[in-house]
Amino acid sequence: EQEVVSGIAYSRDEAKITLTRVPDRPGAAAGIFGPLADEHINVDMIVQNVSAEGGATDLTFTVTRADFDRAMKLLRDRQSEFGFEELRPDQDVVKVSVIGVGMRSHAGVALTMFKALADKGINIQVISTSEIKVSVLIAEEYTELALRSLHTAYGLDAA
Amino acid sequence: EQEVVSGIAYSRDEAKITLTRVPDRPGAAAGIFGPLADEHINVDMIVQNVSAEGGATDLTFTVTRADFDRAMKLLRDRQSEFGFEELRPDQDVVKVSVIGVGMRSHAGVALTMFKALADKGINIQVISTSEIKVSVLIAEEYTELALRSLHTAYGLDAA
Ligand SMILES: C[C@@H](O)[C@H](N)C(=O)O
Ligand SMILES: C[C@@H](O)[C@H](N)C(=O)O
Repeated sequence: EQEVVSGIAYSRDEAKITLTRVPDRPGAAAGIFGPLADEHINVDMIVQNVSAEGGATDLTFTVTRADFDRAMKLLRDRQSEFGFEELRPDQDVVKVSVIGVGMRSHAGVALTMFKALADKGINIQVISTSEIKVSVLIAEEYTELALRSLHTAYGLDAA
Repeated sequence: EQEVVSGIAYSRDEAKITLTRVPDRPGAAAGIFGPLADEHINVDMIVQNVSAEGGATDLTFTVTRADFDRAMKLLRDRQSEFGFEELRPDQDVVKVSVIGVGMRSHAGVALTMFKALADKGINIQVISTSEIKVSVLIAEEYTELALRSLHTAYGLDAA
């Protein structure tokens, strides 16, 4: 699968915010993103997995560091309205993405990425994909190490 | 934000598989995608949120319906090796994506999408984003209703 990866991208301007146990019923996500959009908070990633038993699930999104304080204030002020249990911020993350063209399956590209990170002891906190990308959030201190390992893993090192 | 949405895409060829409580330590994801890649299983979405206490998190991915049975067999056979607690499949989903160009923030586009679905009582099971897309998994029975509501919400209806 290595021939399909065209590059590695990253963004340090990502502050991760997780809302735990958001009620898993229609309208819950809209109820949260309404105010965020009204306040013009710059949201990049949005990740939500299925709910386990209990009808609630965690919702994670990233905002630019410039909008972090405003986002946190909004979320704290409206916690009971939004219905989440805990507010878990983490500003020490970096988003790293592998960009592939024509990936029929993401399995091979994802494997190479996950293995390269694992081999350096880097824990993968969040995973999100699109047609042309596999993106992860990892601890920001690993930025250079991750980029170097990924370039090598995909054969993208300068000749 | 409506002017930046260029279209709505969807895929019914998505079988959702959730592995609950995958150990949240380096190597866990690689350990799962290695065999999936070796078996040439066609993986589309991969979504993982942060772990709550307990050092484990849920990992959800979708495979093509043609690969569902093979994927399930592989996962069942290797459950103890992969370390997850439960295997939760769901073939009755559709992936619906809003495609936007030049979205500075995803908040507005996501809000419109989430609200359109909420207004029709459609529950959002999984959310994943990329630079140009906000994608959700919803129950497959809502496909037409979701597409119609989203086209209207973004002003994409035929004139
Ligand atoms: C959790 C949240 O996404 C909820 N399921 C909703 O549809 O809004
Ligand atoms: C859960 C899984 O992603 C794990 N954190 C890993 O790095 O492999």
